[in-house]
Parts: sequence; C-alpha cells; structure tokens
Amino acid sequence: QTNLITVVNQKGGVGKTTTVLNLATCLAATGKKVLIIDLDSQGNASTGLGVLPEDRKLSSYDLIITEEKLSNILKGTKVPNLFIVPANSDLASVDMDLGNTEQKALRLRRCLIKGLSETREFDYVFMDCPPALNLLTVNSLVTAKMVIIPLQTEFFALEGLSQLMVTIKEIRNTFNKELKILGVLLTMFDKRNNLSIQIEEDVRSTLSDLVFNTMIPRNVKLSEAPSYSLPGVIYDRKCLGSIAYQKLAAEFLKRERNT
Amino acid sequence: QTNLITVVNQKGGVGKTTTVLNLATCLAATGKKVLIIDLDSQGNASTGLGVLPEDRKLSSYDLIITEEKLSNILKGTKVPNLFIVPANSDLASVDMDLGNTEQKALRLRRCLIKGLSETREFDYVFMDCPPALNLLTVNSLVTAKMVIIPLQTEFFALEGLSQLMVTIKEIRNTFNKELKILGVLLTMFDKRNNLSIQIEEDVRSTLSDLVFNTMIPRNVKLSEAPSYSLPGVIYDRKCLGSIAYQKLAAEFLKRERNT
Ligand SMILES: Nc1ncnc2c1ncn2[C@@H]1O[C@H](COP(=O)(O)OP(=O)(O)OP(=O)(O)O)[C@@H](O)[C@H]1O
Ligand SMILES: Nc1ncnc2c1ncn2[C@@H]1O[C@H](COP(=O)(O)OP(=O)(O)OP(=O)(O)O)[C@@H](O)[C@H]1O
Ligand SMILES: [Mg+2]
Ligand SMILES: [Mg+2]
Repeated sequence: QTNLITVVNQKGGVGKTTTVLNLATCLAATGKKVLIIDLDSQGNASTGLGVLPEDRKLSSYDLIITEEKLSNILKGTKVPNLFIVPANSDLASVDMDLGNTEQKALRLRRCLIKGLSETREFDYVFMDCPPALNLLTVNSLVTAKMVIIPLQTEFFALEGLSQLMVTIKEIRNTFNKELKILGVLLTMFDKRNNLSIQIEEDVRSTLSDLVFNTMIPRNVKLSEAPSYSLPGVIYDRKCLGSIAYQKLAAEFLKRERNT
Repeated sequence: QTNLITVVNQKGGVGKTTTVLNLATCLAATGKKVLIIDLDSQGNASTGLGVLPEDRKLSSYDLIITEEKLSNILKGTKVPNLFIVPANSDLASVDMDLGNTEQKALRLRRCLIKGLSETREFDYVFMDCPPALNLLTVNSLVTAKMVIIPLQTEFFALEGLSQLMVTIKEIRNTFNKELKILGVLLTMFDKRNNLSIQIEEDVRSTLSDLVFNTMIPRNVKLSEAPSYSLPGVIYDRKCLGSIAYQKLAAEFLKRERNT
C-alpha cells in the first residue's frame, strides 16, 4: 500500500523542497521505492536531483492536464530506488487551464491513483508544493494521506500557520477524510539565536505532539548541495544537516506507524 | 508625481517583505510620503509594522475587489510619513473572485490611480508581492513604474529568475510599456560562504548594471525586528543589515533618477 505524503507551507523559503529531497533519499536508501512529484513551476526538486531542462518535456503538468501515463513521465534519478515526476514552467498555467473544470481539486488524485496502479509498486510518494495555497497545493492535500509542515524558526513563518491548519481541516471535511498531519518540522534552527529558541518553545507548547522531536539546524552544506545536483544527505553525509535528516527519517517511520 | 514600485520574486523567502519594510522606512525618514501596499495574504508587511489583525478589516482585498476608497483603507504606522494598505487572508480568494472579469489584470492599477488622486500626495508606493507569478503579482507589475527583484544568494533562487524576466517583458509589451527594472538586489549575502560569492560573481557578470552595488548581508537582527513590530532600520539602526538598507536607499534614489 503506497503512502502518499505532501509537504506544504505557503510561506516561502522554509525548507519544503530540501525536506522532500532529503527525506525521500533517506527512505530510498533503506530499500523503499520512492517517487517525488514536483508541483512547483520553478522545479527546484527536479533541479536538486539533476534533472536537466531538456528532460522535463513531460512533467507533472502532463500528469494533471493532458492525463499522460505516469509511467511515461516519471524518471529515474542518481539515487537508487528514487524516481521523480519533474516540473517545468508549464505548471504556472494550471489554474487557468483547469479553469471551470468539474472537480478540478480532484484531478491529481484521480490521475495519480490511476498511474500508480499501472506502474511499479511505490512504497512512498512525496509531493513538493509551491509557496501558495493554490489549486496545485489543494490538489496535493486532496491526494495525500499525510502532511508534513516545514516551519522555519523565524517570526514571519508563524504567521501563515493558522491559515494552513484551517485549509487542511476544510479539505479533511470535504474531499479527503483520511488526511492526517504527520508532523510540523522545525527548520533552519539556530541554537545561538534567541528568537529560534523562543519560537521552538512557543510552537511545542501550542502544538505539542504534532511537532517532530527532530529539528533541522541551519547548515550551509544543505544549501550548497543543489549546486552539485545532489541531496544534502549524499553531498555531505556527515554534516549536521544530513544527520538531522537521517534522524528525521527514523522518526518519520515511527510516526507513520502510529498515525 | 508618485513613483510606483513593486518588489517581486516568485521564489519564496528571498527578502521581498524585508526589503519593502526597510527601504520604505528609509525613504520616509528623509521626509518623503510613502505608502506600502501589502499584496500577500499572509500579511507579513502589515505584521512587520505592527498592524493588528482587528485593524485589517479593510485591506488590499477591498481596494481591488469591493473598490473601497483608498483613503478609508490606508492606515498610519509607527513610522512618520509611512502608511500601509494592510493585507488579510481574504486576499487568498482574489483569483477566484476576479474569475472571468474583464481586464482583471488592470484592476489594481485602476483602483490605485483613482485612490491616489483622491488622497494626500504620496511620493512613493511600494507593493509587497506574494511568492507566486499569480494574478496579484501580475496586477502589481501592470501598476508599477519600476520593479525591484530581491535575489537570495542561494542556488535554488537563481532558478526562477529567467521565468520572472520573461513575465516582466510580456507585461511591458502588453499592459505596461513604462515598466522598468530598477535593479536586482542580492540578499542574505554571506561573505564567508563560497556559494554566496560564486553567485554574486555569476549574477554580476550576466546582469551587470541591473544589479545593485549594495548587497544585503545575512543578519539576524533583520529577522528579529518583526517580533518587535518594527522594521530592522528602526529596531537596530547600527546593525550591518540596517546599514546596508540605508546604503540601498541612497543607491535607490540615484538609480531612480537615471532610470
Ligand atoms: N536547514 C537548512 N540550512 C541552510 N539552508 C537551508 C536549509 N534548508 C533549506 N536551505 C536553503 O534555504 C533555501 C530555501 O529552502 P527551500 O528551497 O528548500 O525552501 P522551500 O520552502 O522549498 O522554498 P519555496 O517556498 O520557494 O518553494 C534554499 O536555498 C535551500 O538550499
Ligand atoms: N538579510 C537578512 N538576514 C537574515 N534574515 C533575513 C534577511 N532578510 C530577511 N530575513 C528573514 O528571512 C525570512 C524571509 O524573508 P522575507 O519574509 O522578507 O522574504 P519574502 O521574500 O518576503 O518571503 P515570502 O516569499 O514568504 O513572501 C524572514 O523570516 C526574514 O525575517
Ligand atoms: Mg520549494
Ligand atoms: Mg513576503
């Protein structure tokens, strides 16, 4: 049974793509078959795995709009057991192209479920979302069984959290009764910075068990990795950022069983 | 004659809001009358100036959708000469609410120009955009005379730049012939980080004079300031981040005259 996970936060630059790349890679390294779906028209997840622009002719746009077969779109990556449905700038017009289509919020779920039944068995699908509560993000929340919410330990990042929780609740009450929050992940944590520490305390006291124990520290190696087309956990396995993502993978598996 | 400036980049978390808050505050400190328009449904610019949620009943949504008078919506701030049209979560439905309206891309320009003619004389209007090339961002590009593009000195941030430049060119060729790029601003620059240095070299060699000489360093005081509802240049005037924004204001005025 494939677990479908979406990584969402409309606040920009909080570590959604970095979390998808590193968590998916850690799970693939344990022998699980993992598929990433890049839903951001900038295609950062595709770039982070070295998918060249000319290899993105078929993309997540085609999965959703032209209903191309999943097996024709997905690509292998440098990481064993890890595959990706890449993104390109076509995605920017999804809102317009779906316009007034019936059930436009259900489109990705329908196409993905159909595609997964026709291709190899994937243990996990991770969806990387754009920084907006737009139709693509809604489609991913309708499709997913679980949600991970990366939360940068910065003041502005707290602002949109309640709006996101409201949206998740609305989708659970309408299109996707199964949708559960697997956890809120504190990212870019800097233990020398009082604000970071303050935000961690606030978030843990308000959200308690929803917050992953594992925090991802701010770590320059994680931001260097994409320039080598590698996830951080491969680019520099022993750096603090990579160790944190490996710990996160272990906690992810535990939470998955209990959720 | 009011100068209308929009601060745009669909990549998330690159310093759009921080640049609007600090640049607008520096110009207000020189005696210019400045208006910020918050176009992000998360309302970070409004929060950064201490506008409470209960004071956002009328917002940029009302300016664009219900065509409320600008003078009824704009609010004073703690900063002399600086006013703001706040944002709230209503903005998230603008795409839907404008739906198939005729000339939906021209809506903000029409309402803002009308509003500015009825209120006090503003020297500058700064628009803070959400991290997306959506209808709100397009409206701001149609409205503006000049664009500032904050560019984080990180690998992923380079990715969306060409898509943004294409969009700006398209808007210049259709709705807004006057639209000029005032400059690309390198943000969160860390001189100890090879990647930052590499990116600065790459960007200056490809974009040359388009890039501001002034760079904004990564500086924790800038990220602490919003938790005190103050722009960085007021929260800690002498920190490296604030000094950089003050230098940017001087360079802004020079570039404005030459553009
Ligand atoms: N823990 C970390 N330490 C340092 N840098 C990080 C960390 N996580 C991510 N980054 C860097 O910060 C930037 C933002 O991260 P990322 O692109 O993953 O966020 P995002 O939420 O996917 O952004 P967007 O909202 O634009 O999709 C990137 O340049 C990335 O390399
Ligand atoms: N030069 C800087 N040094 C350190 N932190 C910064 C700097 N500029 C901005 N920040 C912090 O980084 C985060 C992202 O900045 P900001 O919110 O201004 O970006 P944005 O582009 O407006 O994000 P979004 O795409 O979500 O609108 C914020 O928490 C902010 O306080
Ligand atoms: Mg991303
Ligand atoms: Mg912002």
